[in-house]
Amino acid sequence: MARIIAISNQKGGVGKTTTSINLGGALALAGHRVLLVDLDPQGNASSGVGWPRTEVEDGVYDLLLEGASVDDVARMTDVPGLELIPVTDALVGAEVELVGEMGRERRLHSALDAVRDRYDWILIDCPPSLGLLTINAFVAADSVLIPLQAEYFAMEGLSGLMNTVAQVQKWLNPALVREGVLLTLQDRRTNLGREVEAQTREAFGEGSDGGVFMTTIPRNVRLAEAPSHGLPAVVWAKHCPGTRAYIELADELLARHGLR
Amino acid sequence: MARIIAISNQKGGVGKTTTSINLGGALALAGHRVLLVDLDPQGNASSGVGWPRTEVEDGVYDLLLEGASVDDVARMTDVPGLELIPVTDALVGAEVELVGEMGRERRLHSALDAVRDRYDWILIDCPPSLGLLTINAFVAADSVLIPLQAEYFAMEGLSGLMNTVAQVQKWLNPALVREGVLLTLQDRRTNLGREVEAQTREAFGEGSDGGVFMTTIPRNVRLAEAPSHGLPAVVWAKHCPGTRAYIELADELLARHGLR
Ligand SMILES: Nc1ncnc2c1ncn2[C@@H]1O[C@H](COP(=O)(O)OP(=O)(O)OP(=O)(O)O)[C@@H](O)[C@H]1O
Ligand SMILES: Nc1ncnc2c1ncn2[C@@H]1O[C@H](COP(=O)(O)OP(=O)(O)OP(=O)(O)O)[C@@H](O)[C@H]1O
Ligand SMILES: [Mg+2]
Ligand SMILES: [Mg+2]
Repeated sequence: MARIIAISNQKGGVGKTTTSINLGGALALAGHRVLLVDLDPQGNASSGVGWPRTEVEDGVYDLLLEGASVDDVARMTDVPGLELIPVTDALVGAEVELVGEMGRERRLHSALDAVRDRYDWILIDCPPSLGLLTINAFVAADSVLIPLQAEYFAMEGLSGLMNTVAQVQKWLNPALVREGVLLTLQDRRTNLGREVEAQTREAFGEGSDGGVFMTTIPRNVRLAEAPSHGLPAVVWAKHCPGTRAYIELADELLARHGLR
Repeated sequence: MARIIAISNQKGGVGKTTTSINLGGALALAGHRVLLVDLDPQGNASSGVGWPRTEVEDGVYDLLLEGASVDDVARMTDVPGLELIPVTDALVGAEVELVGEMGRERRLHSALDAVRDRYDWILIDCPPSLGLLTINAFVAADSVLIPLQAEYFAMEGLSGLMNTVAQVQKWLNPALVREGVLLTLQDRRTNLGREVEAQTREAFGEGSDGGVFMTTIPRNVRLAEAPSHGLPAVVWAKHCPGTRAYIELADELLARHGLR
């Protein structure tokens, strides 16, 4: 029975997609069955695992608005055990189109619930916003994993994000919990990086009940280069610091769920 | 008569806000009258110049949906010559609320057109999306300035952005042009940074008709620290490389318009 995790933060460029791709890749390399759902019209997660928007005809848009099933749209990637529901150009219009639709916040939930028994992990890469796509992810998910760039603007955005999570818990998905906060693009040599990390650990704790992960992801150019090869860095650059960090994160996540 | 520039890129974290704040600050320090419009519900530009969302009651939401005028909502900042239209919490709901409203793409245009003669530059900080808020910015603007992080995902997003600009030119604002492309968070020591820069200069040219600026903004931690002090880096850290780059950018922009 898959655990469904929404990887979300309305702040842009904090490593949501890089985390979705590499945590997904690391879990697959460890033998788990992983489904990666690209919910961002930019389609970065799709291209980052080898399925750019221009090369696919059916994807998550069809799941949300055309009644398609996961079987209709999921595809293999070059990583054994890692499947993808890709983005197509049509997704750009999805949020506006969903506004008037019945059960508009539950579309993704219905589709993913039907296939939970086929995977161990379902990771949903969210766009940098708190709109209907992210809400669909929060309703479909068991938990929210929050990547957080160790800088001021990202920290400032947390209260808005937690507010939205609370709203979803109240009205749409009472079972939603926080999976944890992941410090990304960390540079501990700077005061800023150390201060943001200290404040975040202080505010959220470090427990397995949604606290800050002990693993932090360092800035490492290999992680930024990998997408141009259509492969997760954990596959394409097996020994770089970024890869080691995401493998460590996968282990910590498994340990939190008694699977290590 | 102000030149109105939308600072936009749907890719997150590429330096839209940092550019809005510091280009605005540099132009104000050079004696120009600048209005900074924060159009992103995250409210980063507002807090970055000292007016966080929690401390203001009226802002750009009221301009778009309550019939307020610029006079009602614009405020001074600690930088002489730099005014701000801030973000309030209400803006989170604006895109959904605008969907059914009359003239929904022209709201910002009407408000800003009325005060063009009071400023030399109006800079609009856009959110990481191509939704109704960004469309409002494109309809209000004379030009679009595109900050571009010198990495793969940001480059991949350019075609979608140019597509939206073309759509707006066709249906809503035929006079809209590209102000230019600005390479940000650049690290020329990496292959990735050099390759993305070369490809971008190749694709867009380097002319004053919307080409890539000669100025590039380096990664410099002072630019990330300044927002926590509520001041642009060009004021708070007058001699750092990031500040020098944004002052250089302001000069290059002025030269492009025969004002240097
Ligand atoms: N640890 C890292 N080291 C180096 N580069 C990184 C790292 N994490 C992410 N990047 C790069 O930083 C940029 C932003 O990361 P990413 O696209 O994953 O963030 P995001 O939160 O998904 O952005 P968006 O809000 O646009 O969806 C990308 O170019 C990515 O390749
Ligand atoms: N040249 C730079 N050097 C160092 N840090 C920078 C630089 N430019 C921006 N930053 C930092 O990088 C992060 C992203 O920048 P910024 O918020 O300006 O991007 P953005 O495009 O406005 O993001 P969003 O898509 O979320 O609106 C911020 O923490 C910012 O302080
Ligand atoms: Mg992303
Ligand atoms: Mg911004």
